[in-house]
Amino acid sequence: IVRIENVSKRYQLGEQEVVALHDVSVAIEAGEFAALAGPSGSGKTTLLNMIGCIDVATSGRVIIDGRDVTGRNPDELADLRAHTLGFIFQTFNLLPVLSAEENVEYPLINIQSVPRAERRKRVAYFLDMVGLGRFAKHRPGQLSGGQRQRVAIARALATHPKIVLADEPTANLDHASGEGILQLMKQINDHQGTTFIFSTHDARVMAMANRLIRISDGAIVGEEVNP
Amino acid sequence: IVRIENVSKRYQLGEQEVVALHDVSVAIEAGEFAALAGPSGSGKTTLLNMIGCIDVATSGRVIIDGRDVTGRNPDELADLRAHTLGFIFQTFNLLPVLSAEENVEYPLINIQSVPRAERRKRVAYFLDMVGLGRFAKHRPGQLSGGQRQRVAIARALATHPKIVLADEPTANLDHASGEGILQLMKQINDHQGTTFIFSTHDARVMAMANRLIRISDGAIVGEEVNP
Ligand SMILES: Nc1ncnc2c1ncn2[C@@H]1O[C@H](COP(=O)(O)OP(=O)(O)OP(=O)(O)O)[C@@H](O)[C@H]1O
Ligand SMILES: Nc1ncnc2c1ncn2[C@@H]1O[C@H](COP(=O)(O)OP(=O)(O)OP(=O)(O)O)[C@@H](O)[C@H]1O
Ligand SMILES: [Mg+2]
Ligand SMILES: [Mg+2]
Repeated sequence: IVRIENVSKRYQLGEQEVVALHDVSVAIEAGEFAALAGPSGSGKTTLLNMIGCIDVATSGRVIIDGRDVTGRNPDELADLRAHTLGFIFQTFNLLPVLSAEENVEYPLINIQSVPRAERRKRVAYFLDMVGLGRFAKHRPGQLSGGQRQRVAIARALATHPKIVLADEPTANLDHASGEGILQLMKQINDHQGTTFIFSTHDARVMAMANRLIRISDGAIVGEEVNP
Repeated sequence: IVRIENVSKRYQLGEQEVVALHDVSVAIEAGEFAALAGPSGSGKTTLLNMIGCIDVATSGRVIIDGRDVTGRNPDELADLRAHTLGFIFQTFNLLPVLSAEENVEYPLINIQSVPRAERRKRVAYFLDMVGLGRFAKHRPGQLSGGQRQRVAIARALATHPKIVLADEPTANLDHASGEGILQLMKQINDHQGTTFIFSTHDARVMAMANRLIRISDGAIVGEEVNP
């Protein structure tokens, strides 16, 4: 469902060239629970951003759900992001002027097939599942770091996407909250067949993954399959 | 060196009142390596912000290095923050238009007693110690999440403060990078007698701490001393 073929990402920084990804190839099947692990700065977020169609490779091909996204125009990519992908950002990227529930509802409004009553129901359900039922009206500035992370998680899951990209989703969570979130995600993976791709430093996520992809200095250095 | 006496923090949210801290009392000696642990939303950041003089208690007293900060004016607090406290924020709070090294240098410029050559030396030293020697010229937008976190760490340590407040400083770091940072901090604690107060979900930080303060729903629920 996700094919990355010989993807490289290079940046020009003054006189120097920084290579964030070098000739990376990965293939992920529908329904996998895959984890990307590696040191800080090794290229995990860069790779997830390619898959999430919010960044463009310098070279190579990215194929999402059978569609080659390399060279597509912004409207086509926006459509793919709205209907197929759910992204939990490392920096959350919540809208500060909206409440938690309005933030979770926001991407659902863009999908015309979901009527208002169904939207409200999903928002309440996912906020509850991440333990934020009582905080629905708080705005991001009135929430703790881990609470904001959980709003970002609820927002990505509420659209029932085919592929969920989770960039260090447990980084700001205590052990128990993180455990609850991971169990929820595993359930969605088991029952709906949703594909999950994590970037993580959390040993628990790596243990739950059916595929562990190790990255270092922008290159894939190992892969373990754990069916 | 830090005394919190019957501190409460309440917010008004529309019709409801949210109690972030309730009647919290804590005393921390100079030279301690103390950790504050508790679930997401339990009040850790709120308490650290009180100690760091960037937030004001609704009731109770906060005494830092012998000085009662309750009711002080902004200039006096700014002076305390510049010379006595180092803060590693949960959301990093780097200046996006400055490079990594300029971000680390920034608080040092405010301390007149540090001449320019010494400033440059310290910035290079701490960036190197957190593994970012090669990234000194990158701006925050050109860094990974864990790299930004490490710039925030270097910035807090470079002023050689008496008290370092670290709000989940290893959240975005892989195991090895986090380990290096914690060893650096323990060394500074051993050799300079710097007081460290962490908010953390990381079991390693809790294990290294000489005092573990457990917080839940805005109240202290336990304390373990581990000399
Ligand atoms: N705009 C940019 N210009 C130059 N270099 C960049 C830019 N953006 C990212 N980089 C570099 O690309 C590399 C990979 O970054 P990336 O964010 O993918 O790392 P990561 O594996 O997600 O790290 P972390 O675990 O710390 O989040 C880093 O070394 C970073 O400094
Ligand atoms: N401005 C505000 N208005 C209302 N409630 C607030 C406000 N700021 C924080 N809170 C609430 O105060 C509580 C404590 O927040 P705090 O940020 O201290 O938690 P924390 O222990 O640091 O959590 P985490 O581990 O997730 O970072 C949270 O439940 C939060 O929703
Ligand atoms: Mg990252
Ligand atoms: Mg916090």
